[in-house]
Amino acid sequence: RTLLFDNDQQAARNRQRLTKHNITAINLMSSPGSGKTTLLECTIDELLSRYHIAVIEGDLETENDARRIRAKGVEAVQITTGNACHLDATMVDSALQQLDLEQIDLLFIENVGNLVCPASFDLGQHRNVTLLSTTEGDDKPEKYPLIFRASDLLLISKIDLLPLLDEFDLQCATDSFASVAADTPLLPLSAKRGDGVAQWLAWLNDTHQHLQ
Amino acid sequence: RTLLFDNDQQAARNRQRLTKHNITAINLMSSPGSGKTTLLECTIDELLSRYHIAVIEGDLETENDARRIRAKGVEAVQITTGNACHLDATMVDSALQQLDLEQIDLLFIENVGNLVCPASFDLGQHRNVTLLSTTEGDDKPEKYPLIFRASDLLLISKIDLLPLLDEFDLQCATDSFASVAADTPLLPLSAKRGDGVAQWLAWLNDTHQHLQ
Ligand SMILES: Nc1nc2c(ncn2[C@@H]2O[C@H](COP(=O)(O)OP(=O)(O)OP(=O)(O)O)[C@@H](O)[C@H]2O)c(=O)[nH]1
Ligand SMILES: Nc1nc2c(ncn2[C@@H]2O[C@H](COP(=O)(O)OP(=O)(O)OP(=O)(O)O)[C@@H](O)[C@H]2O)c(=O)[nH]1
Ligand SMILES: [Mg+2]
Ligand SMILES: [Mg+2]
Ligand SMILES: [Zn+2]
Ligand SMILES: [Zn+2]
Repeated sequence: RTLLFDNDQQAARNRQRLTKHNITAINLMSSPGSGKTTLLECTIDELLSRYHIAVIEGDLETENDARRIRAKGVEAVQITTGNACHLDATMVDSALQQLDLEQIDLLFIENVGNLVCPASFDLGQHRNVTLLSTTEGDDKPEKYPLIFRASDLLLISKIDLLPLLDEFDLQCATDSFASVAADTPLLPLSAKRGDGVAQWLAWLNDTHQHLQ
Repeated sequence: RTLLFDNDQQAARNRQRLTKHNITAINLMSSPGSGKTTLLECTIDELLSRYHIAVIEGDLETENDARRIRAKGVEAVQITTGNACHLDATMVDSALQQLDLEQIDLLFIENVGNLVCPASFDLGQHRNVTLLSTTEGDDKPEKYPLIFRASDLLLISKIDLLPLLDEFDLQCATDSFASVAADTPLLPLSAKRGDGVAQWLAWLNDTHQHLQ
């Protein structure tokens, strides 16, 4: 499929440029409303004193998410895709043109909320992080395997809600995930309450150190 | 785009066939885990004594949802799409071949969980119903406008969780929806607790009577 071939060529150029500037780029994917922006808000609160952070936001319409990130004092480029259900490497390339790459340590790319197509479009990132919220149900990894197989880390988000959800079973979700991506780490967390956030930050630190 | 042209031709044939058999076909769309299958389970419990119901399920992998529907005593055809993020008219046509259309009054098509592409692929349905769960956030209509504009009815699902969610505002969600689809009805409901279910059943009855 030449569509993916061209995209992958551009993604490789993006990654080369990011690596040259010692930037760690994380592609954040999930269903709509799983908590990507909330996680970024919490991450910025914790890491802004240590790292220079920038964010590329992807949505069909609005600047809502970029506004939330800018309110935290971090530069955010909003890509509005119109009717595309995923970001691609060309969109990310033009967003990178708007950033001063000299300054940045950590670049987060918040993809369009979609549990399918973002898995197939390399953007030039170093790592894929997927969120699955407890409110979606514990069978999603087996039902939407592509994106879970493409993940370097799975975050089970909104675990503060677990006591209120009689049908989400953390063990079921873990087994479902292991059935499609056996060797990939899984981390339950709550960006609201703070559970798991220290481990997430440690994973980010390790990943960034590793790539230097 | 010839892709959509061919699809729309097939969708028109599907709809003609369904209409000839006096079947009302409802295309159910939402993000992953918004409660489509749970709503169908509840709807079957309420309507099976009055209507002959069949379901076509769409997922990338597994028969999970079809099994849940069959456990309710209703015939379900499971389409596994592999890596397609939406159902299309050809998939629905081959699913229809597996059903005895003479018998059916109400046909539900549960689309792949995705808040973007299902809006663009006509399947031959008579009505589009979209679910937005309270756990996803109240800004989704403005951020993912395509599917909300394509809806004949919006269901705000899981309203039993409202008291526990400090950030979902029903008025904000209603305003967000009105900004993209001003004339379309919106119905808050809980398939678990029963809120709004009577109005949903009335809407189904009215729609079916109207199409006869
Ligand atoms: N209880 C709870 N709610 C959360 C948590 N994280 C996010 N939420 C809620 O989930 C909803 C969606 O959160 P967002 O951060 O906007 O989700 P998102 O993945 O960025 O959404 P999109 O960008 O539209 O795909 C909001 O109402 C948040 O308040 C959490 O840790 N716990
Ligand atoms: N509290 C509450 N939870 C609900 C309600 N409806 C569904 N759920 C929960 O939401 C999760 C997902 O429900 P499903 O019905 O499987 O959602 P779906 O839209 O069919 O999911 P996919 O087919 O995978 O896209 C499950 O854990 C359900 O228990 C509701 O009315 N209230
Ligand atoms: Mg967001
Ligand atoms: Mg389902
Ligand atoms: Zn798509
Ligand atoms: Zn897609």
